[in-house]
This record gives sequence, C-alpha cells and structure tokens, in this order.
Amino acid sequence: NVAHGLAWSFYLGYLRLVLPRLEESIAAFSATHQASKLGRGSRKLLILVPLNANISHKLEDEDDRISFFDNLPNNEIDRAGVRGRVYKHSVYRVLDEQKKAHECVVEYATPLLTLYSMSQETSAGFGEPERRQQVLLFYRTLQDILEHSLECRNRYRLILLNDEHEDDPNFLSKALLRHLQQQE
Amino acid sequence: NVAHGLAWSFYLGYLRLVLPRLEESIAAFSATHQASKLGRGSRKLLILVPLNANISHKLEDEDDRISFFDNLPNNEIDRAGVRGRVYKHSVYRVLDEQKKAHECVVEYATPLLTLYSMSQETSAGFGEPERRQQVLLFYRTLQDILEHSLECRNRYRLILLNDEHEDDPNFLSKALLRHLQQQE
Ligand SMILES: Nc1nc(=O)c2ncn([C@@H]3O[C@@H]4COP(=O)(O)O[C@H]5[C@@H](O)[C@H](n6cnc7c(N)ncnc76)O[C@@H]5COP(=O)(O)O[C@@H]3[C@@H]4O)c2[nH]1
Repeated sequence: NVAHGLAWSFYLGYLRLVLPRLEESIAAFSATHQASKLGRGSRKLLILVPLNANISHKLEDEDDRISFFDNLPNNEIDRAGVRGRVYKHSVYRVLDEQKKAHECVVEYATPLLTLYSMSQETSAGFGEPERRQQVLLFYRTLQDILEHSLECRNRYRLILLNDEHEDDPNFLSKALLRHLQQQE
Repeated sequence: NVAHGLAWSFYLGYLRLVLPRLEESIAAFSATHQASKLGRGSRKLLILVPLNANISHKLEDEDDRISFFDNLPNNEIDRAGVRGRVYKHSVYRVLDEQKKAHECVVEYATPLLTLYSMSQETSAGFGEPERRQQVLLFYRTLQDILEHSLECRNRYRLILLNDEHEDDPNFLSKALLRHLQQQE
C-alpha cells in the first residue's frame, strides 16, 4: 500500500526532523521580522491534505485572500551524503472576512504529489479511482503515527481538505482561519 | 509494497526534477572551482544503494580515501507551498591506489533511510528480515523507472553495494572508482 509507506517516509524523513526545531525557527523569525504576527496560536506547522490530491506550489494561486509573507530561516542537516541539506517552511498571510491579516506556517503534504503523479503514470500501478482511498489511508496512517510521536506532539495540525466546497474561491483561507482561530 | 512506492516517490519527487539540471549545475560549479576535476566521466549523479540499508550522512565516515570537496550550487524550486525549496548535491574526492584524486557527485538513495527506520519501528509493519528484500525491490523498480525515463537518460549511475566486502575499509572508494573509470 503506497500511502502507508509515504506516510512513514513523511514522518521519518521530514516531520520527525523539523517539528522539534519549529518553535526555535519561529522565534528567530519573529526577532528579525518586527511586522510579523506569528502569535501563540500559529506556532504549529499546518499540513494540508486535500482529498483530491490537487496540490498548488503557491498557496496564493488557490485563494486571493492568501499571500506569501516570507520563509522561516533555513535548517541545514547532513543527510545520506548530501551536506547541509536545507529544510525550511513558508509563512503565509491570510485575510479574514474583516480584512484582518493572520499569519501561519503552512504547506501541503508533499507526498500527495507522488500519489497524484503515480495515478497519472500507467506503469505505476494505480489509477484515479484508487487515489482518493490512498489519500485517506495516508491521512489516517500519518495521524496515527503523529499521535504516538513524542517529538512531534502539539507542533502540527493535520488539515484534511474535502473538495466539495472547491467552487468557493475563498475555501482555503476559510479552512485555515477556522484552524487558526481554534488555537487563539 | 513499501519499496515500490518509495522508488516511484524518489523518481517523481526528486530525480525527475534534479537530473535534467545536473549538467548545468556542474558547469556552473566548474566555472567557480578552478581546482575542480569533474571531468566528462563524472557528470552523472552516482546513487548508492547499499543492500543492508546502512547509510552514512557523510561518505568520509565510511572510507578515509574519501573526502568532502564542496556542494554544487543550490537549485530552488517552489514545491507544494514551500517557496524556494532547496535541492543540491555534494561533490566528493576519492583517492585511488596511486593516491590520485578523482571527483564525483555522489549520494545515498535517501528512501533507504526510511526503509531502515521503518524496520526498527515495531508499528511500521516490517522487520529486518524483509528489509533486504525491500531494498532489492527498490533497486529493481527504480532501475526500471529510470531506464524508461527520457528526462533522466545517461544522467545517473545506480550503484548496488553488496555488503559482503564491508570488512575492507576501502570498499566504498574502490566501488566508486570502478564506476568512474568505466566512464572515463
Ligand atoms: N537526496 C535528496 N535530496 C533532496 O533534496 C530530496 N528531496 C526529496 N528527496 C527524496 O525524494 C523522494 C520524494 O520526495 P518528496 O518531496 O515527495 O517527499 C519528502 C517530503 O514530503 C518530505 N520532505 C523531505 N525534505 C523536505 C523539505 N526540505 N521540504 C519539504 N518536505 C520535505 O519528506 C518526504 C521524504 O523525504 P526524504 O526521505 O528525504 O526522501 C525524498 C523522497 O524519497 C530528496 N533526496
């Protein structure tokens, strides 16, 4: 089951390395960005899991109430022969209905790009109908792994995005705000 | 089968993005590194696949005839919300039996770290006995994908490392030199 391995890979090769350092990166960022509003509620990595595996490379392409603010400082780690491999996260600004700006550290779950591309490659072994199931399996496996991870506790929010409201051009900003406001 | 998905992920999420740019990165590197000897034979990415999934983060830890030289220039790509995600490779120097230095762009196949760690986690679903099989499946699947990939043709060498000679402290440098000399 592809999704099972990708969820473990995402945890073992990424979240387990970066989440313990997130608080520190945000503190360094706030020190050099006086205008930044990364408050207590937004000191977690928001991880977007769209059910249809439809992933953008820039969040503002999905919703015009979202804009890219800046990147957190780089984290350099020697990994499997690559010296100083860079790990970083992007900070986005999200406007609410009153046009007030909220900041958050957010990204899509990158392994979904693999699921999407595999479903398009005939030789990879699965098609579009299985893809949705694989996304759900990815989400549940990852949720399970993260709930049992001491290093990652309280440092992330997994956000499953149902595509039924995709006709709403502000669907993504509203979903992000709901999660941010739950923490503030 | 975890290895199948990891091989596809390694191709779709990494090799397919970086191998087409490798020639260009090496040219930029040679221009700024007069002492560099990255000749025609070494303009491919050497990808190490150790059968025991035993991966070092620094190649010189494995063999004292190997030393880290420098990194190729960074490649920045917007990926799934992360702006300017950095992709880079490391250049190592390898001494032959006559103490002559050869340079190459080399790294371990990162997904093997996931296979190794999964085999240590009881909840991940497979143990050490299955791991070797999974490494072989990863190698064969990746070989198959890369052979059919137009974007990646001739830009890589997949090197399967059998662990039977690991008692030789210069096992890794000799394996690298064999592959480099085949191309010079
Ligand atoms: N050597 C090497 N250098 C790289 O820059 C690199 N980037 C990816 N990979 C490997 O290719 C495959 C596909 O990558 P993808 O991004 O879809 O999944 C990645 C991605 O979802 C997440 N991740 C890892 N590094 C980062 C990163 N820097 N930023 C965001 N996400 C990351 O965690 C997964 C597993 O990572 P790795 O276990 O390091 O191996 C990956 C993987 O096997 C790399 N391998």
